[in-house]
Amino acid sequence: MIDLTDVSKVYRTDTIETLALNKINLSVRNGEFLSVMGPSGSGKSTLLNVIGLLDKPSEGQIELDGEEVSEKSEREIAKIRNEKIGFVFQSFHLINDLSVLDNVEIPLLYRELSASKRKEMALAALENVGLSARTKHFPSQLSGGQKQRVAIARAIVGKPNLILADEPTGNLDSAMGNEIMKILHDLNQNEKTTIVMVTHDENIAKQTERTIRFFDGSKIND
Amino acid sequence: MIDLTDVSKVYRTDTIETLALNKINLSVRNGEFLSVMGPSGSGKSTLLNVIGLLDKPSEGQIELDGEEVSEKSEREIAKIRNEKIGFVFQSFHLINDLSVLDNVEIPLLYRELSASKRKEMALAALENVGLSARTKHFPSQLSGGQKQRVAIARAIVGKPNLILADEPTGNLDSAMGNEIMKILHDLNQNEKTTIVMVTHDENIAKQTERTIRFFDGSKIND
Ligand SMILES: Nc1ncnc2c1ncn2[C@@H]1O[C@H](COP(=O)(O)OP(=O)(O)OP(=O)(O)O)[C@@H](O)[C@H]1O
Ligand SMILES: Nc1ncnc2c1ncn2[C@@H]1O[C@H](COP(=O)(O)OP(=O)(O)OP(=O)(O)O)[C@@H](O)[C@H]1O
Ligand SMILES: [Mg+2]
Ligand SMILES: [Mg+2]
Repeated sequence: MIDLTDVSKVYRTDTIETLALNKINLSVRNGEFLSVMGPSGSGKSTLLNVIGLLDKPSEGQIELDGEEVSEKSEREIAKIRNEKIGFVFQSFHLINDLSVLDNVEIPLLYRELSASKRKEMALAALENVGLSARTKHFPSQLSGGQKQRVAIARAIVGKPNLILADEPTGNLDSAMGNEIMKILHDLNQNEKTTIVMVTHDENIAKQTERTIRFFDGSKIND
Repeated sequence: MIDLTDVSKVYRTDTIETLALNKINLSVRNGEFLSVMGPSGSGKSTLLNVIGLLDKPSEGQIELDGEEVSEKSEREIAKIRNEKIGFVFQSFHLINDLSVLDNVEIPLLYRELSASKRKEMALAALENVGLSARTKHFPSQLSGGQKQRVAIARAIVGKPNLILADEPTGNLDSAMGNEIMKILHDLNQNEKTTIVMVTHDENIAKQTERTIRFFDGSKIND
């Protein structure tokens, strides 16, 4: 469902040029649960940004469902992103001016749903991550792990085809991390959701079908 | 050096009242290396904020070096914070408009040091965390783990008496996490720095002298 062919990404600042991705070849089939590991700065978040169409590669091709992404308009790309992909960002990217409930509703705004249906789905997602008692809080009123779980609720609320999760359990204790993994496994098994997850935790990675490893921008095993 | 007596902290929003800390009694002696564990939302960051004088308890007393904190002026409190305490925040709190080097210099601005001395010390701290090649980058140009390491460099640059580290290895791979623990152990052993560190990682906690555990705002073992 996702095919990367010789994808490279270079970041240039005034002083330094960084090859964050170096000729990545990767295929992820529909319904796969893939984990990505590697040292700090090795390109993992960059990979997720590129797969998630949040950033363009410097070189190479990306195909989603057999269609070359570079042939799509910005509007089509935004539509794919909003309807088919759920993101759990490393920094959560919650909107500080919105309550927890409103943050989780955001992916649903791009669908033709009633306000009451959106609220129902957002409440169900928040219950799934154990945050029913915090729906009216604002992000500044939450602990680090609670923010992470709001981000997870937002990623799963619309049952996307693909979830890109950047260290979704990094700020969570073991018990809560296991709860989150159960949620992801249920989506993968029951909804056939494709999941690409970055993690630093070997025990978490072992629970996925396949693990790829990055080092200095290159994929180093398959 | 740190004595908490019956410290409680209540957060009130429009809808809910949360007892984040419930009558905490805790003594941390000079030069101790203490870890704090517990589930998400159990009060760990709140504890660090209160110890670090970034927030006031709702009830109870805090003594630093035998002096009651509530008898100090805001100016004295800010002085203690700036000169004696280094923070590694869970969200890093880097200043986006400043380069990596300038971010790390911040704690030194409150001391009477020349610009060249500040720069020397900041460069040394950044070398210590493996970021010498990123000094002119801005936080938006860094990976998650790189931002965390900048936060650690900023916490250690002024060799504070006390370091409060909120999950300092949460975004780091094992190898880098071990590097950071070596840095903290060196400061604790060689500089007698007191360290209070929140972590979700049992292996990391075992490397400290003592671990306290929180659950629902209460300390549950000693
Ligand atoms: N500013 C605030 N306003 C309201 N409630 C808050 C505020 N800050 C924290 N809380 C609540 O207080 C409780 C303790 O929060 P705290 O950040 O100390 O937890 P934590 O143990 O650090 O959790 P984590 O492991 O998720 O970081 C949580 O339930 C949280 O929602
Ligand atoms: N916007 C940017 N501008 C310049 N360099 C960048 C930018 N974003 C990332 N980089 C650099 O590209 C490299 C890869 O970054 P990336 O965020 O993909 O790493 P990562 O594997 O996710 O690391 P971590 O485990 O620390 O989150 C890093 O060296 C980083 O400094
Ligand atoms: Mg990353
Ligand atoms: Mg916390």
